[in-house]
Amino acid sequence: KKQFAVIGLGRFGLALCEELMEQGAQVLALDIDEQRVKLAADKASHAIIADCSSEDTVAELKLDEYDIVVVAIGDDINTSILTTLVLKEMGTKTVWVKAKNKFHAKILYKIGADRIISPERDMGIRIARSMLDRRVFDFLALGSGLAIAEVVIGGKHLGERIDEHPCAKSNKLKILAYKRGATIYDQPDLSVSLEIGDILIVAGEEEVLKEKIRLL
Amino acid sequence: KKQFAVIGLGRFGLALCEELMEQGAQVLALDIDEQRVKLAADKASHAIIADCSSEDTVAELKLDEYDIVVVAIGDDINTSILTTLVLKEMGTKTVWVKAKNKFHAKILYKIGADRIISPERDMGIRIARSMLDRRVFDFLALGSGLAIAEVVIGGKHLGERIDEHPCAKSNKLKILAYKRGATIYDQPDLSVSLEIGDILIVAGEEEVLKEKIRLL
Ligand SMILES: Nc1ncnc2c1ncn2[C@@H]1O[C@H](COP(=O)(O)OP(=O)(O)OP(=O)(O)O)[C@@H](O)[C@H]1O
Ligand SMILES: Nc1ncnc2c1ncn2[C@@H]1O[C@H](COP(=O)(O)OP(=O)(O)OP(=O)(O)O)[C@@H](O)[C@H]1O
Repeated sequence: KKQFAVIGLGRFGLALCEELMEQGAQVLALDIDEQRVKLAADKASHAIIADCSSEDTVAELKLDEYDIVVVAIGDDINTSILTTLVLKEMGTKTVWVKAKNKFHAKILYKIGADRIISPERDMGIRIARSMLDRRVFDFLALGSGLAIAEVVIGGKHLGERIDEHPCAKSNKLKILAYKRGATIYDQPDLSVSLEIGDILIVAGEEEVLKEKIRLL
Repeated sequence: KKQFAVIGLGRFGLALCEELMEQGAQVLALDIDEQRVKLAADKASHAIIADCSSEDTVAELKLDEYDIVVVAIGDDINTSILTTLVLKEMGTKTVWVKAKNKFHAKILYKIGADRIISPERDMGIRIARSMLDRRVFDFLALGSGLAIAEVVIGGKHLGERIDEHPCAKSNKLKILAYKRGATIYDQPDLSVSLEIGDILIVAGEEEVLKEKIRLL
């Protein structure tokens, strides 16, 4: 069974722990701040107060044996870099690091970070796309006359059951899932009542899908 | 043509402006800090120094006439709330707001924010999912024996052309797009050389796709 550790329990680090637990995985939550460790106690398998920029700490906690360690120390770039260096120098196989800006990211790559994460930048880009076409979050042609789209629920269909939505009313289309906030509901319960910002993931015949979207 | 405004040019706000411009849209970038406005000058149609928590400013800039205004003021919760309130009270149709935490989000909804954005929390959730299955970022069954998956490029296929990847070698599968960082390349150039972290978006017959993934 894979072992995961998250260093730094800000919003990103904490949400990461929570979701790993939700998916049935084990995660060790670490932070130098006692208060944050307390808040993480029920969102991780174990939550420990530790200064992870120290070699002794990394050795003691055996972090080098973990499958993936995520460094989610946000503001303090120096500590983030030092922690990453220590982890890689001590043989940690995979280290992912949240970068504060492009320079931080460059340095992290140079010292061996396996993946850089930029939540704010990524989100800026995704939000820009949903501003440009309010009814559709995403549209992919699948070839063979099929397509998949993410349809945003605005005011018009608020309160309707999913199976009352126009996209649910064609046997040429299928509602594969819906997203509410950051959670995806696979095998969706079609009696669920829609809320603003919900996203239906619809697939089927491209022409039928395009027409349904056009009429939304 | 739609009018967009972004208040607060931190990483999220700035990335948002950049992407809107990239997609050919117009965007007004606003910040109280001169330095940030300077940095945004080439990433927006217009960049103005302004304290947007003031009614006079909102009236002067006619922000109430914009289609979507995004409040991306991060740390200063009070200013974020005040700015949102002013915009909604003055009749701005759609206001999206970056929330710092759940309490901030609750207050924002109560005062009329149309959408709440939590980049760190959203990203924590998505990253958790890619930690759980390193080869696959996402897998959706489409019904009718078809499926779509997002396949992550690890060390094994680094440097190969897309059309040399196992998923490109079946006439039952199609590479619809690939993602590099936060950019999606539709109608992909299959001679492109793969880098670690690239994501191929593959669709086709579900059983063939599953088998290809299993052998990655
Ligand atoms: N040496 C260290 N060892 C372990 N944790 C640390 C260390 N230094 C800082 N941290 C922790 O990193 C956490 C995250 O940092 P911070 O809150 O600055 O990031 P952030 O970017 O605001 O987070 P987010 O955007 O995810 O909310 C803090 O809880 C802090 O206590
Ligand atoms: N009254 C105001 N009017 C306009 N801009 C403001 C106002 N108050 C603060 N800002 C701006 O909001 C911007 C974003 O805030 P801040 O940098 O605290 O957020 P952040 O959460 O760190 O951003 P990000 O996470 O997106 O990088 C700052 O550039 C700041 O100058």
